[in-house]
Amino acid sequence: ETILVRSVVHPAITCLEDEDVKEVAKRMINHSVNHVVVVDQQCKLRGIVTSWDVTKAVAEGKTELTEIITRKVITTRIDEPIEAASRKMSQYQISALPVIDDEYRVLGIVTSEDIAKLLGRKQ
Amino acid sequence: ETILVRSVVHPAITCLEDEDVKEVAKRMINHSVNHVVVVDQQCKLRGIVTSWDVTKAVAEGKTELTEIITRKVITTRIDEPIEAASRKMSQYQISALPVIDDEYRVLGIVTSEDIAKLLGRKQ
Ligand SMILES: C[S@@+](CC[C@H](N)C(=O)[O-])C[C@H]1O[C@@H](n2cnc3c(N)ncnc32)[C@H](O)[C@@H]1O
Ligand SMILES: C[S@@+](CC[C@H](N)C(=O)[O-])C[C@H]1O[C@@H](n2cnc3c(N)ncnc32)[C@H](O)[C@@H]1O
Repeated sequence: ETILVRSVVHPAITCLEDEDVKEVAKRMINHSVNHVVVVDQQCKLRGIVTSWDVTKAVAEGKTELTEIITRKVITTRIDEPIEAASRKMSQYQISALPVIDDEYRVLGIVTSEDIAKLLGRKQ
Repeated sequence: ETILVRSVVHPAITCLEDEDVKEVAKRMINHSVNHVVVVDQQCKLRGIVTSWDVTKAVAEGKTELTEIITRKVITTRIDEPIEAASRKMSQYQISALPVIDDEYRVLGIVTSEDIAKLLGRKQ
């Protein structure tokens, strides 16, 4: 049986482009997540910021959010097989994929943690 | 067939307890990892620091490494089944397990990214 992204997707924590790095860092801590999806006022995808990017800001003394947002985002769809999503993460060495619809609206997010959980259940 | 931690473990990036947060942040960025295992001079486990902890330091204005090191570390063994390791990560909501031997020496690390990759290959 093929498992689809639909069965592991969960709500994404989001932020706007003009927010402060410290605010975004607080949001990651308060929600205990490593990924914040950057959206516009219509919840359309604009980029992604992770705890790795915040770490990079610390390592390089950067303070502006726009300096650390990743713009070219690798994404997935609600009906994509988990196997394909997992291969994308491995190919690009990333640990999360925002789930988008045809109009680039963010529906949720899938992380390598979500997928690893499946392996704990499958066998 | 049961897959063991042995088949996905890889070398851990480590640091000492008295290092600077910025140095540890640079190490994460230079090695493109989210986890640094804190060890003593004999490479024995003392704690773990992740990009999430560095993000917490930013959110809370902390500057000392010892303020952000997690001391009670969930670990795994080289011959533990991947399924058990994955269940531990899910249970504690963490994304990596240092691999240790009987004398608490750090042999490597397993991440949820490593385990998610298996799913991309298995089906
Ligand atoms: C290349 S990974 C390296 C560290 C580790 N493998 C991880 O995933 O955090 C870190 C970078 O990937 C970026 N990233 C994370 N998810 C992404 C996605 N879905 N699409 C594009 N870049 C992404 C982050 O913004 C960050 O700059
Ligand atoms: C609870 S997780 C929450 C965010 C996300 N689930 C993740 O794994 O990064 C973040 C915290 O887990 C801690 N942590 C990561 N790996 C750990 C491990 N093997 N044992 C104990 N704590 C760990 C980190 O030091 C950090 O304080």
